[in-house]
Amino acid sequence: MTKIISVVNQKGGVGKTTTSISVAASLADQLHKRVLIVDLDPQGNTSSGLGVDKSQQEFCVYNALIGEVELDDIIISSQIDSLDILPATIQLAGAEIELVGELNRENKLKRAITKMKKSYDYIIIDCPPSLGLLTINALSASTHILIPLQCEYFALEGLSQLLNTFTLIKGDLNPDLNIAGILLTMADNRTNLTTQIVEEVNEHFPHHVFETIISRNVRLSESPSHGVPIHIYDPKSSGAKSYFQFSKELDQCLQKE
Amino acid sequence: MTKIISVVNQKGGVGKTTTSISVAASLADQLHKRVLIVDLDPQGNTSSGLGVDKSQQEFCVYNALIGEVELDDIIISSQIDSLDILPATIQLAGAEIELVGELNRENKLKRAITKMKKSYDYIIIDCPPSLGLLTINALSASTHILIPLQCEYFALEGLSQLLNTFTLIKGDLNPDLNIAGILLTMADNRTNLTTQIVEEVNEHFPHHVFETIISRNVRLSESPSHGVPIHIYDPKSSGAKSYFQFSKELDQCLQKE
Ligand SMILES: Nc1ncnc2c1ncn2[C@@H]1O[C@H](COP(=O)(O)OP(=O)(O)OP(=O)(O)O)[C@@H](O)[C@H]1O
Ligand SMILES: Nc1ncnc2c1ncn2[C@@H]1O[C@H](COP(=O)(O)OP(=O)(O)OP(=O)(O)O)[C@@H](O)[C@H]1O
Ligand SMILES: [Mg+2]
Ligand SMILES: [Mg+2]
Repeated sequence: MTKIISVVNQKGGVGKTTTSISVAASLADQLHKRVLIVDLDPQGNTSSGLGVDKSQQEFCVYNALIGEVELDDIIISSQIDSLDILPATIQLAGAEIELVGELNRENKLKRAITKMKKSYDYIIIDCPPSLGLLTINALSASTHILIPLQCEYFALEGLSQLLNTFTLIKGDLNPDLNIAGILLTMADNRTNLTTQIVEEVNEHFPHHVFETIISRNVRLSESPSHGVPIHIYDPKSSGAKSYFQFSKELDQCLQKE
Repeated sequence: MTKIISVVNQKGGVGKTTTSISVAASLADQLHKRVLIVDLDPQGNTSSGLGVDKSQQEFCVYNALIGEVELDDIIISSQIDSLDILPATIQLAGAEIELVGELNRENKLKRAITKMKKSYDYIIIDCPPSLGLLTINALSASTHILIPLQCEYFALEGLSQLLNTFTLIKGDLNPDLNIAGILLTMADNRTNLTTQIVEEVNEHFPHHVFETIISRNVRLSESPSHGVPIHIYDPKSSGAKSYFQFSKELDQCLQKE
């Protein structure tokens, strides 16, 4: 049974793309799972962070959402054997407005994934920083949501809005959707702010916070410019170690269900 | 002639809200301008960062966009005499989808601002992390765009997409729109990444980069949890000093035109 995980948070810059790339690459290369990573953000950071030349892609996830092509025809391979990529291009920016008038607009991605011939152990969906139609498509197609949460005040503020959206989607569109958990990112243990945020999140959402915490590590923000995930760019970095630790924790937590 | 500035970047977490609050507060309190700050992001970070209790707001900018109320009826005062706030609430999250079918949907904010009775020297608009209808409304109502750019690889990648959108809007919707400039934020001079990004931006966009660079400073991320701008929370911090320096540079640059 494929685990389909949406990496979601409408707050911008909290580490959604960094988490999607690092976890997908680690599950594939270090834990030997078959993984597909889906870039559902018109910015296309997951695509470029994995070295995809977006200008060379004739089709992208946008074309599958509007039903022009099958997903199998757009999926490309990565430098890691068991990791495939469904890239995004700038065309995706038009999808939100174009999908509004369509019938069954929330389930376009779900239908495209069920028609896919190739099978995977994990599908990781990197979402844009909003709760619009692209993110709703991701949530309706998913078995789990993973919430990266930056250890900052504004990031904490948006959490209840996100959990309300989860409850709405689970109620109306996708009763099988569950919360995988909250991953604390960009923690800086030298500051009181991080300690305060970690305490508050553990108090308000006690059963949903992963044990692994990702600290701030400049090597994580350098690796996308080389087009490779962190465990290839700098295997000894604290970023590579924490994301490997987290991928194991996530895999164990989802296999138990 | 009121200067209306959209603070825009579809990349998330680059410092749009921090820049909007810091600059609006500094222009009002330190440079004695009459300023209105508009929160156009459904997350409502500008509103909460200035101490607004969003749950107490019956109306917000959403109600003005759909023509239910006039802007003058929703504007609230802040703890700074010459700074007013146009708050956002969660209702704004529905605006993107609701506006799609409306006539003249791109100019709702512009029309609401032209009907306003009170006058300001500056109107600062904090935009959400997307290039959707809310941001397009902001650009069509503005005289200038201010682009906060985090010194990171992904942030640089999105810049050409943003400048393309600017050219489209200037061509089709608002010929008076000009680029105020690019403000480099969250710079960390200890890393090569920051040096690389600063060099690249100055090379590709030589005439558009402000001299002031905002460095990473934890006091900037602490001040929103106290509901006050940085020059009140910690006037001696490097964050307060750089944003005061920047507000002077911005004001001089716009007065020269
Ligand atoms: N643990 C970390 N330490 C240092 N830098 C990080 C870390 N995680 C992410 N970054 C950097 O912070 C920035 C924001 O992260 P990222 O782009 O992954 O967030 P996002 O939530 O996907 O943003 P968006 O909302 O725009 O999609 C990027 O430049 C990234 O390289
Ligand atoms: N110079 C700085 N030094 C340290 N922290 C900063 C700085 N500027 C902003 N921050 C913090 O970084 C985070 C992102 O900044 P901010 O929320 O202003 O970005 P944004 O572009 O408005 O995000 P969004 O895309 O979600 O609207 C916030 O938690 C903020 O407090
Ligand atoms: Mg991202
Ligand atoms: Mg913001």
